[in-house]
Amino acid sequence: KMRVFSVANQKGGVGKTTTTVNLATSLAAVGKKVLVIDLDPQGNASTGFGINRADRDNGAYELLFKECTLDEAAIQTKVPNLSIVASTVDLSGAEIELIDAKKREARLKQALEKSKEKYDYVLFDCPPSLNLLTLNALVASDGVIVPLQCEFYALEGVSHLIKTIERVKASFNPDLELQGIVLTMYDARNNLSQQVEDDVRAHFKDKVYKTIIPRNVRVSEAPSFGLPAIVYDMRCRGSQAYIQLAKELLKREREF
Amino acid sequence: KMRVFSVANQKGGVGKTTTTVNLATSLAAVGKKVLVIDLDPQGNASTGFGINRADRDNGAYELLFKECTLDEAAIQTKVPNLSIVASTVDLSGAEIELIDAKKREARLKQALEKSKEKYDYVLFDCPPSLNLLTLNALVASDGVIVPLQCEFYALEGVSHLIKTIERVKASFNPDLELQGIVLTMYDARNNLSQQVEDDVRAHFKDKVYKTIIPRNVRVSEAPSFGLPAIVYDMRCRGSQAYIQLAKELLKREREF
Ligand SMILES: Nc1ncnc2c1ncn2[C@@H]1O[C@H](COP(=O)(O)OP(=O)(O)OP(=O)(O)O)[C@@H](O)[C@H]1O
Ligand SMILES: Nc1ncnc2c1ncn2[C@@H]1O[C@H](COP(=O)(O)OP(=O)(O)OP(=O)(O)O)[C@@H](O)[C@H]1O
Ligand SMILES: [Mg+2]
Ligand SMILES: [Mg+2]
Repeated sequence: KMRVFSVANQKGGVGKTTTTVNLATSLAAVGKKVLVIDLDPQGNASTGFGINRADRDNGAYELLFKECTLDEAAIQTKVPNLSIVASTVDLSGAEIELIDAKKREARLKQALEKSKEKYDYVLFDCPPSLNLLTLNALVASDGVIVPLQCEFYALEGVSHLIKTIERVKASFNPDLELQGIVLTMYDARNNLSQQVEDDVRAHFKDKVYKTIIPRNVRVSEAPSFGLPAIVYDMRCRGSQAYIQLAKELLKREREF
Repeated sequence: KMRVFSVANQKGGVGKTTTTVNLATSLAAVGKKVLVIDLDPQGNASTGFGINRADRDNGAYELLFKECTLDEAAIQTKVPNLSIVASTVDLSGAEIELIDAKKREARLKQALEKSKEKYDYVLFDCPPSLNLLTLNALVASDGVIVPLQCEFYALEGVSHLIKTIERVKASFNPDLELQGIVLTMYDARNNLSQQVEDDVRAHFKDKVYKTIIPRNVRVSEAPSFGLPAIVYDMRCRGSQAYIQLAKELLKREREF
């Protein structure tokens, strides 16, 4: 059965794209058939997989406005078993265009209906906002993966995000669950990271993955080569942490 | 004459809030009368100045929907010469509510009209999105200050941001200029920061401030005490850089 996850957090720069790209790659590396859908008009996830601007003709915008099918929009990446629906700046107009559209929150869900057999996992990279694009992702998802940067400002928005997930579950998608919270950019040299971890584990308990993603410069270098960190430098601490996260996710899935 | 700046960049987590809070505090410290308006529903700038959730009744949402005047919304912070219009989660509903409103892009500009004598500088902390809240800020501004994190993904969105500024200048606000690009979270230990700096200076030339803001853990600790870094630890490298940035901004203003 295909499992669909939104990687979401309205706080900016917490590692949504980096988590989407590297978690997807780790799942593909163990043989799962994975599709990433880039819902951020900045198109960082598309860049993270090395998709040139010129190859993004049929992307997330066209999929939402039924100008193409999922099969037409999905592009094979350099990573075996992993395809992506890319995004461009056109997507930034989608918010306003969707406002008056019919079934505006369920466009993505409808687009996925026809390809349920093709993929094991679908991951949505969400923009830093609880807007109609993120809503489309939540309505189409089985679960939400929340990257949480180990910083003070990042803690502020989490409870509002959890409330939003609960509201979407109540009004649009009864299957939606919080799949898990993953601590990112953890810097063992400063107390702030430890304080945030203690706070988050005390509050969200086993919803927080055991795996912590360390701050690791190799992870932030990888996108400039159009490669996931796992491919760019598999041995670095960041990549090893994402591989570990994929294992932990799969273990939770089996217990699901 | 009152000068109004938007601190904007649709890329998330690049240091918009940190720059707004610390630049505003530095300008206030040299005797300028400063107003910060928090346009991000996450309310990080309000938290950065230690404004409790309970004291945010009349804030940016109420200002945009004419439920209060600017004088009623502005709260004195612990920093002399510095007031803030705080924000709450209500603001996340503003986007959809503004869509059908009259003069939806000029609400903020209208709200500021009546207080032109009161402040020397007004700074808007924008959310990580080119939405109607950011558009309101751009329409009401004389200039845009663009924090740019020294990372690869952050480079991707800059040209789209510059184009958006030009479009707003052409259709709504002929006075709008790019005030400057400030490099943030610069980490001298890794090549990526140097590469980004070289790229940005080559491309944007003297639009890039000479002052660079280093990555400095004291800066990210300050918000947990409800204090700007300048107040929390004035001697740290991050604070000194923001004080330097304020001097550079004032120098540019005189030459203006
Ligand atoms: N573990 C890590 N170690 C070092 N750098 C990281 C790590 N994770 C992410 N980064 C870097 O931090 C920045 C922010 O990460 P990313 O862009 O993935 O966040 P995001 O939540 O997707 O941002 P946005 O809100 O703009 O969509 C990027 O430049 C990325 O390369
Ligand atoms: N110079 C710095 N050194 C260390 N940490 C910093 C620095 N500047 C910002 N930070 C930290 O990085 C994170 C992102 O910064 P900030 O929240 O100011 O960015 P933003 O652009 O306002 O984010 P958003 O897009 O969510 O509004 C915060 O946790 C902040 O404390
Ligand atoms: Mg992203
Ligand atoms: Mg901010």
